[in-house]
Amino acid sequence: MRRVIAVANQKGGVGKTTTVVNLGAALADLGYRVALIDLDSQGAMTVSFGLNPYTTKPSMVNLLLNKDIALSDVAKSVAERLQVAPAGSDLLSAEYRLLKQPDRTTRLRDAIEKSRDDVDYVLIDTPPNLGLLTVNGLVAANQLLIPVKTEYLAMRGVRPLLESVWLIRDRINPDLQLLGVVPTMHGASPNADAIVSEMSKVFRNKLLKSTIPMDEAAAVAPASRQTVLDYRPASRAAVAYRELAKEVSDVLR
Amino acid sequence: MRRVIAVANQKGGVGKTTTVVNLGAALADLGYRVALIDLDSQGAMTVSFGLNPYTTKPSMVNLLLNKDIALSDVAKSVAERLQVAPAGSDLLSAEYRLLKQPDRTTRLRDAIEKSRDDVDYVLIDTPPNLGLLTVNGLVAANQLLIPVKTEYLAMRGVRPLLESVWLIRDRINPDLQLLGVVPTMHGASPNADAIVSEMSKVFRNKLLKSTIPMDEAAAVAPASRQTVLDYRPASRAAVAYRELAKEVSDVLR
Ligand SMILES: Nc1ncnc2c1ncn2[C@@H]1O[C@H](COP(=O)(O)OP(=O)(O)OP(=O)(O)O)[C@@H](O)[C@H]1O
Ligand SMILES: Nc1ncnc2c1ncn2[C@@H]1O[C@H](COP(=O)(O)OP(=O)(O)OP(=O)(O)O)[C@@H](O)[C@H]1O
Ligand SMILES: [Mg+2]
Ligand SMILES: [Mg+2]
Repeated sequence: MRRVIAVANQKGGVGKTTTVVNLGAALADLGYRVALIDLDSQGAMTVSFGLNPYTTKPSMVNLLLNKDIALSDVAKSVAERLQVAPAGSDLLSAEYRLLKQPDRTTRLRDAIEKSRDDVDYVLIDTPPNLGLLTVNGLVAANQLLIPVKTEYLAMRGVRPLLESVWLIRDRINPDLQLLGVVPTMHGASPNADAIVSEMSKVFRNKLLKSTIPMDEAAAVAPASRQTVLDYRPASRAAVAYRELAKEVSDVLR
Repeated sequence: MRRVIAVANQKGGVGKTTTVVNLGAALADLGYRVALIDLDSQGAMTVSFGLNPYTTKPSMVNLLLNKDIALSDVAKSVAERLQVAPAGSDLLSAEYRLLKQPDRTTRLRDAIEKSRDDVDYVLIDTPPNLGLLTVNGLVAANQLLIPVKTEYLAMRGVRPLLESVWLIRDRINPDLQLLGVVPTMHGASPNADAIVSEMSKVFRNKLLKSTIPMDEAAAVAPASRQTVLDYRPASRAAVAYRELAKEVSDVLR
């Protein structure tokens, strides 16, 4: 059973892209075959691997607007057992055009199911909103991972996200499960620990054990077009993302 | 001439809300009458002033869906010369319902023009996307301020934002000017200075002189429902926001 994990939180700047990049790379290091999908029109994930989101073709724009294109046609190999499906030059206008299609919410799901490549994990990076691209990610996924920066107001956005998720589960995608919530950039704010204990009261066993620390190595690695695992293998962020990969693969075994 | 400043950048977590809150408070400290508008469904700006976005009525939801409501009906006084127009309990569904209205892009502009209160500055906090709520903010504004976190990939999102802005200027709002770009959370990333010099090459005189440093006081102040100016008046962030207020009021004199 292919595990498809949507990484979503409409709060901006909480580490969604950083998590898809580094959790994906760490799962590949564990021996799994992994494909990463970039649904954010800024193409931050695509750029982190040194691909140009405006020129690399075919891209997620082609996949969403052309029913004959499967994920395996778009995903490009960037490392051993690791592929990236680039965002493309204008995901915003693709989203707009998709709005008019009757199967607008299931395009991505169908393209993954048609894929000839056999991958173990698909991770989907979503933009900081609950628009049609994020909905496509949630419909295509069977697991949802929510990065939450441990800051004041951190949890405010999670309730509306979960409300949308249960709506999608009831109406379109009964397989969608909450894999869990992962604290990110932990330590940026002095009351981070108090926030994590608040999170464990609210999310109980859905608060993952791994916590991603604030670590500038994670912020700088993309400038060298590397994951933090390659850029600084012994950094706290690299260690934490390897732990997260181990925890996720255990939970989904 | 009332100055209406939209603060926008569809990149998430770059300091839009923090800038509206603290630039607004600093302009009020300089003696101007200021109203702050929260267009983000998470209501982070509303919560930073201790208001509950779900229960405070009337709110921006009422203003957007009812043509008879003016900004002065919604804005509540939170400090001397400072008012806040709270987000409301469900801005996302209000945005959805607004899509069907013929005057969907000019509702906010009309509500500000109808306002009986005489304020000198209106600052508009927008969500991290270029949807209808942000468009309302850009149509209502005569100035655009773009906070950019000085990190790798920081400038990627600015080009699409500016493309949307010039489209809005040509079609709906000829008064919209770019007030400038302000570097935020400067210092979080080791190559921050190199990024600022890159920004000055691209934005030239539109790169404001003030820079907002990375300063945990800015991140913690909202937990005490205070602006950083009140929470820690001598902090680097408080000093920087006062400087920004001085620069903005000089430029717009
Ligand atoms: N563990 C970390 N330590 C330090 N900085 C981090 C960490 N994780 C992410 N960052 C930095 O924080 C910023 C936001 O991260 P990222 O872009 O992954 O968030 P996002 O949720 O994908 O943002 P958006 O909502 O815009 O898509 C980036 O500059 C990134 O480099
Ligand atoms: N100068 C600063 N120093 C340190 N932390 C900051 C600073 N400015 C903002 N922050 C913190 O960074 C995070 C993002 O800031 P903020 O919420 O203002 O960004 P935003 O652009 O409004 O985000 P969104 O895109 O979700 O609306 C918050 O936790 C905030 O407290
Ligand atoms: Mg992202
Ligand atoms: Mg905000």
